[in-house]
Amino acid sequence: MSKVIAVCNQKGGVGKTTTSVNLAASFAVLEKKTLLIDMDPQGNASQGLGINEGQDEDIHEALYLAASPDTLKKEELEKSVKSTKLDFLKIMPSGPDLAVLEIELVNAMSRERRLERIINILKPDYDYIIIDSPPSLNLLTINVLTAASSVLIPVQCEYYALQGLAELFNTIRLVQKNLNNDLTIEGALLTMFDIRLNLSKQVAEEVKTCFSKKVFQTVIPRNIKLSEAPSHGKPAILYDVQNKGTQAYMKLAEEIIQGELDG
Amino acid sequence: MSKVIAVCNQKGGVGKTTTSVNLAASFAVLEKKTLLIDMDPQGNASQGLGINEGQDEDIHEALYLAASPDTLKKEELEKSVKSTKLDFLKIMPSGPDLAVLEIELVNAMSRERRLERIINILKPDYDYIIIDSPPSLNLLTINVLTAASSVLIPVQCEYYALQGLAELFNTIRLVQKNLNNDLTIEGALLTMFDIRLNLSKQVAEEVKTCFSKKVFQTVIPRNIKLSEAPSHGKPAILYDVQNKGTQAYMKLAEEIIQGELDG
Ligand SMILES: Nc1ncnc2c1ncn2[C@@H]1O[C@H](COP(=O)(O)OP(=O)(O)OP(=O)(O)O)[C@@H](O)[C@H]1O
Ligand SMILES: Nc1ncnc2c1ncn2[C@@H]1O[C@H](COP(=O)(O)OP(=O)(O)OP(=O)(O)O)[C@@H](O)[C@H]1O
Ligand SMILES: [Mg+2]
Ligand SMILES: [Mg+2]
Repeated sequence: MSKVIAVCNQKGGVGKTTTSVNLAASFAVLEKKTLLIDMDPQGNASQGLGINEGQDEDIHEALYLAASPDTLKKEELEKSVKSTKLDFLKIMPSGPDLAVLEIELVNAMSRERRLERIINILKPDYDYIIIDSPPSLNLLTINVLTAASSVLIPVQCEYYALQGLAELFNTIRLVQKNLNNDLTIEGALLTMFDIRLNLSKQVAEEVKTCFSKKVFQTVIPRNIKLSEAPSHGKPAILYDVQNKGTQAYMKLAEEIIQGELDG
Repeated sequence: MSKVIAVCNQKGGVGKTTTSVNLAASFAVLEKKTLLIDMDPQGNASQGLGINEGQDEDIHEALYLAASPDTLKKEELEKSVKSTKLDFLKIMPSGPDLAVLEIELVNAMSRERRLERIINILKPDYDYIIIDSPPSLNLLTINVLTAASSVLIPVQCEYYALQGLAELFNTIRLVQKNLNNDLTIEGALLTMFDIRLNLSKQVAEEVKTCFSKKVFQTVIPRNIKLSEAPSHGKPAILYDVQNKGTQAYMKLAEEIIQGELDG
């Protein structure tokens, strides 16, 4: 039973990519078959796993093939699936062409369901599929929300990060009504939390009120190793396994797995 | 002689809004007539100056009126210009409708020049016009680059922030070639610099190589007061005038004014 988790928040720089890469790596270390899909044209998640040049086949290529669902073949899609330094982790990397998909799809049929078609074919091979999204509520993000079973919302412990949540909830509700009735909220994840700052504590309180029960117990601390790891093309677990940031993402993976068992 | 500065970088969370609000406020304190335009649908710059609800007339309304240049009147546009707590600072606030402008303009004539038409009419009344942009290279950002005389690029001292610069340069070159020959690069501004971190120093070195002479001498330190001020609806200069973040933005304003005198 594969779980597809979208990591979304249109506010920039809140930790979407850092969460996608390190949560996916944590699932892989726990020997869950995991696929990370990089739907952000910036390609930071791909860079974070050591893929720096454009690949011949990437997610844009797969989304292009998904235009005709009746001829879409698994062997074709798997050309866009690349291996990483972790055995149980694969990635469908981003590409620069992804940025133009929005314009390409303006008049296309079922333009919101391209990614869903891909995931429905690949899903049986994985326990978890994690999707990183861009900082906007555009067609790429709508594709991500339409294809996902749940959405994980990273919230940086800062004032501006709180402001955008209402807009994000609106978009999620619209997708639930029109495109994906089964989409649930996996939860809000507090990121870059600094125990010494009042601002962090105040924002954390507001998020707990705003999301009620749906806030992860695991809180990701501000931790320099999490922002150093990408420059080595590695998830934190392969860069510095001891540090608090790495441990927090492992705990998050365990909390999600436990949540599934509890149903 | 009015200078129009676009604050752009598609990477999220690098300090575009914090720079727009505090640079505009610093110019105002130096008694330069300043207009801040919030072209980000998130509306963070508007919130940072205390405008939290949607206004009847905002930048979206002005961009809508700009569809017919021959009937566009200054009195109409000025309805979207609001005052702030600083005498010399005005703002054209963002609105939620801004997010749909992209779709509205897909087939419109001269869709890249709507903001330019507005600024050409308002320009004579201001010494500086600062434009905050969203974290993407979409039609809103193209409008901003087409309307501007120069572009200021905030670069957070982190690895992922470096990766997107090549893409940003490509877009700037395309705009210079096709839409705005006079667009220059005002400079790269290092933000959230932490003197204690090697990562900050490494990124700063790379940015200096990448931009050669065009890096501001002023560096913005990571400073908690800069991220607390927006929750009070004030620029940092009205929240805590003594702190290093506020002083850095004042120095930046003086550096830009000095640069103009040196020509
Ligand atoms: N817990 C953390 N501690 C320290 N630094 C962090 C942490 N999480 C993320 N970062 C750093 O903060 C920056 C922003 O994080 P990241 O790029 O993951 O956010 P994002 O939401 O994916 O951004 P975008 O909106 O551009 O996609 C990055 O440079 C990252 O390395
Ligand atoms: N020098 C600084 N020191 C500490 N915090 C800062 C600094 N500059 C910005 N911040 C905080 O970092 C976060 C990101 O900054 P900001 O929102 O200005 O970036 P942005 O590039 O406008 O983001 P977006 O891509 O979403 O538009 C904000 O919460 C802001 O308060
Ligand atoms: Mg990202
Ligand atoms: Mg901003």
